[in-house]
Amino acid sequence: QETSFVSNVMHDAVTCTEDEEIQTIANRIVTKSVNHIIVINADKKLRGIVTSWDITKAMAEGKNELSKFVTRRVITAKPEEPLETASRKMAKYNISALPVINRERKVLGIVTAEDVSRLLGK
Amino acid sequence: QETSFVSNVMHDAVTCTEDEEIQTIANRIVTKSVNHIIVINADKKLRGIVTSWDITKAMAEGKNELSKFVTRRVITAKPEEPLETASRKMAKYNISALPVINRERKVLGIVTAEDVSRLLGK
Ligand SMILES: C[S@@+](CC[C@H](N)C(=O)[O-])C[C@H]1O[C@@H](n2cnc3c(N)ncnc32)[C@H](O)[C@@H]1O
Ligand SMILES: C[S@@+](CC[C@H](N)C(=O)[O-])C[C@H]1O[C@@H](n2cnc3c(N)ncnc32)[C@H](O)[C@@H]1O
Repeated sequence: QETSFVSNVMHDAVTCTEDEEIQTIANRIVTKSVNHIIVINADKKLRGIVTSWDITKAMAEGKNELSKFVTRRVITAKPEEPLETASRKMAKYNISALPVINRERKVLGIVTAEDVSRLLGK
Repeated sequence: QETSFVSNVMHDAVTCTEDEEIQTIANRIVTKSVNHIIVINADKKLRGIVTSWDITKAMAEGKNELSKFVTRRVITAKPEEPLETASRKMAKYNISALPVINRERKVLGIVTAEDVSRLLGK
């Protein structure tokens, strides 16, 4: 069983900026058929993450201001990290995706539990 | 690398019935901290699935009748199925969970991409 790395399974992230409306982000989740949107600034640096779970929470609480639903303390991965490490982080924090960033916190992509599961099915 | 089966990683499903309101289901997704709710009838038989993605779609389209958002054609798994088969099904249909059912379509639990990913991290 060779070791896989995050760089072997990561893919392009669907992103948004902090000034976008929650309705626009909900539309992007639907049209791109993903559950995770990574929030970036103009330099593509990581600012947060918003998921379909957060949008569901906004609906349940009747709120609609994005800044109230963005998760700011983001668990991330590096491309050269073993995939096992990324899987352990997702299990530990009960999350299903990690933005992949470089040392300057620029977003390079995303790795999800679905990517890891797909590897098993190969 | 021993073979794992769905029964090794499946867990209890969070469920709802067809008469429940979308707001109630959104609350359950939040309080149970899950993305998938399995729709069952009084005999615990499978009737559909609703996810945080479906709730996001309801929000994006400004609709709020559950019957419009339940996915009826559900991809499922059996407990004795190899986990690799379940992973392949999730990858093929771009979904992240499979209700686990018996021959009478009674819901026994759920297996998710997160469960599969957690196995890699062990
Ligand atoms: C705790 S999980 C619970 C539901 C489910 N397990 C899932 O992964 O969506 C939902 C919360 O995790 C947050 N989240 C998702 N990915 C994250 C990450 N990489 N770092 C920090 N929080 C994250 C979301 O913003 C959301 O508020
Ligand atoms: C196609 S996925 C796309 C987003 C993301 N990949 C995910 O898994 O949520 C979203 C849709 O899949 C549906 N879905 C989820 N699990 C399913 C299953 N086991 N069988 C059929 N449809 C399912 C949901 O009801 C939702 O309408």
